[in-house]
Amino acid sequence: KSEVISIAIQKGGSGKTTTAINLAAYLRNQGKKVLLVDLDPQANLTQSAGLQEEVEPNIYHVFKRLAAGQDAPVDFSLFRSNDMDIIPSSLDLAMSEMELVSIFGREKLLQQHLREARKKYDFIIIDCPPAMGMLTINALTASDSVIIPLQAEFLPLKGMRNFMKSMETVRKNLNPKLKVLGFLLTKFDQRKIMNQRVASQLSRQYGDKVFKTRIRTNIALAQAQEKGVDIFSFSRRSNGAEDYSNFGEEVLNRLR
Amino acid sequence: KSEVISIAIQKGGSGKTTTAINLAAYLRNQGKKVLLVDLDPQANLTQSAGLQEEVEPNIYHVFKRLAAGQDAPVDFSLFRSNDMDIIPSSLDLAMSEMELVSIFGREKLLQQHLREARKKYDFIIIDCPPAMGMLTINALTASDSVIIPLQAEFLPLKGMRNFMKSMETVRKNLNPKLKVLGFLLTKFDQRKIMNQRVASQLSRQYGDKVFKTRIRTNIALAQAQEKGVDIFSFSRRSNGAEDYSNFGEEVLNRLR
Ligand SMILES: Nc1ncnc2c1ncn2[C@@H]1O[C@H](COP(=O)(O)OP(=O)(O)OP(=O)(O)O)[C@@H](O)[C@H]1O
Ligand SMILES: Nc1ncnc2c1ncn2[C@@H]1O[C@H](COP(=O)(O)OP(=O)(O)OP(=O)(O)O)[C@@H](O)[C@H]1O
Ligand SMILES: [Mg+2]
Ligand SMILES: [Mg+2]
Repeated sequence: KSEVISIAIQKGGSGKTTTAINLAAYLRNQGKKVLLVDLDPQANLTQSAGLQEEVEPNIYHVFKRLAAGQDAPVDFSLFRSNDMDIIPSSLDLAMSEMELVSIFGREKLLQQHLREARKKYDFIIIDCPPAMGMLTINALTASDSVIIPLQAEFLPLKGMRNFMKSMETVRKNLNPKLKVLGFLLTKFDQRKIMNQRVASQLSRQYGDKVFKTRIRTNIALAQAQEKGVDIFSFSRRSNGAEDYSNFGEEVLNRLR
Repeated sequence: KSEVISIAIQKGGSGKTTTAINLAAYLRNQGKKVLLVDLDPQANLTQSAGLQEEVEPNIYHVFKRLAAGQDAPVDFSLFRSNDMDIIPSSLDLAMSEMELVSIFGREKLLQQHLREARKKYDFIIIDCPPAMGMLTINALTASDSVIIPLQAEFLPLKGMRNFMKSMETVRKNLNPKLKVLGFLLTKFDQRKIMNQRVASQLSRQYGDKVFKTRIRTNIALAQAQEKGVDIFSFSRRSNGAEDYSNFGEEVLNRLR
C-alpha cells in the first residue's frame, strides 16, 4: 500500500521543493521505493534533482493526453535521478491551469495518472506550486496526506489559515480521506524571537500536528540544489541532513 | 504623468510584497502620491498595510464588474492605510484565474481600471502573486515598468530566466512599452558565498540593470509587516529602512 503525500502551501518560498527532494531521499535511504512528482511550472524540483527544466515528455504532456481522453501510463514521462524516479515539470505546465478549466473531471487527472503508480511505489511525493489553483487541487485530490512547510513568520502564518480553509473544501468535495500529516517549520533560527513566538503560536493552535523537528537555516540545502543532488548525497554531516533525517523519521512514525 | 510599476517574479518568497510596501512608503515620504494594488490572492500586501484580508469590495470585485462589462471607477475598492491609497485583495481573487479565461480582453482589465488612476497618482505599485498566470499578465499589461526582486540563490536565478522569457511574450503581444526597471537582490548576506557568487553572475549578465542597493536580511522588515506598517514608520534607523531608502532613491534616478 503506497502513501501519496503532497507538499503544499500557497505562501512562496516556504521550503516546499527543498522538503520534497530531501524527504524523498531520506525515504530512499531507508530502502523505500519513491516517486517524485513536480507539479510546479517553475520546475524547481526537476532542477533540484539535476534534470534540465525543459525535459520532455513531462507532467504537462501527461495532463494533455489525459484531458484528450488518451492513455498515459506511469512510465510515459518517467525519468531517473539521484536513485529516484521523477515525473518532471516544465514552464508549459503554466498553460494547464487555463487548458484544464473546461475539461470534465479536471480535478482528478493526477489521481487517475497515479492509480497505477500506487502499486509500484511505497511513497509518492508531490511538490506543489505556490498557489491554490488547479494544479494544487489536482495534487490534493490525488493525495492521502499533506505536509505543510512554513517559515515561522507573520505572513506565512496568516497564509496558512487560508490554505487550511481551501484544503477543507477539497476534502469535502473531492477527497474525503485527505489528512494533514503535519506542519513543518523551515529556515528556523532559534535566536529570532519572531521564530520562537510563531512556533509557540502554531503549537498552541495545532498541538501534535506540528512536527517536533524544525529545519534550521542551512546554506548547504541551497548548495545541494545547485549541484542537483539531495542533502544526504551532498553533505551527510550538515545541519540540513540531520534535520531532514529527523524529520523523515517523524514522518515514518506518523504513518505506522 | 504617472509611472505604473509591477513588482513581479514567479519564484515564491522573493520579497515582492516587502518591496512593494516599502518602495511605496519611500515615495510617499518624498511627497509623491502613491497607489498600491494587491494582485495576489494571498492578500499579503493588504495584510502588510494593516488591513483585514477579507475587506470588501476589493480587486476581485473590480475584475468581476469589468468582466461583466460594468463600470468600476478607481474609488470603487479604494482604502487608505499608512497614508497611502490601496486597492486590497482577498482569497476570492484565486477564482479570477478561472473566471477570466473566456472573457474577451481578459488581459487588459487592470489596464482599463487604472486608466483613470494614472491621472491622480504619481506612482502606482502592483504586488504580483508567485505565478505567471492571468493575474501577473494583467499587471504586466497595465505597467510601464517591472522591478524583479530575487534572492541571490540557485533556484531564484534559474527561475528568473524563465520569467524574462514570459515577460518578452507580454511585451510582444500585449504591452510594447513594458521595460525592466531593474533586478533587486533581497535577503542579501554579504558573508554567504552563494549570495556573492550569484550577485556577480547577475551583474555580468544584466550589467546596470541590477540595482546597486542590496536589501540585507533584516528581521525588522518582517516585524513591520506584523504591525501592518511600513519599515520607515516601524524603525527608521533599521538596515531595512536604510536599504529601502537607498533603493527608492535609485528608482527615482532611473525614472528621471
Ligand atoms: N532550511 C533552509 N535553509 C536555507 N535555505 C533554505 C532552506 N530551505 C529552503 N532554502 C532555500 O530557500 C529558497 C526557497 O526554498 P524552496 O524553493 O524550497 O521553497 P518553495 O516553497 O518550494 O518555493 P516556491 O514557493 O517558489 O515553490 C531556496 O533558494 C532554497 O534553497
Ligand atoms: N530583507 C529581508 N530580510 C528579512 N526578511 C525578509 C526580507 N524581505 C522579506 N522578508 C520576509 O521574507 C518572507 C517573504 O517575503 P515576501 O512575502 O515579501 O516575498 P514575496 O515574494 O512577496 O512572497 P510570495 O511569493 O509568497 O508573494 C516574509 O515573511 C518577509 O517578511
Ligand atoms: Mg517550490
Ligand atoms: Mg507576496
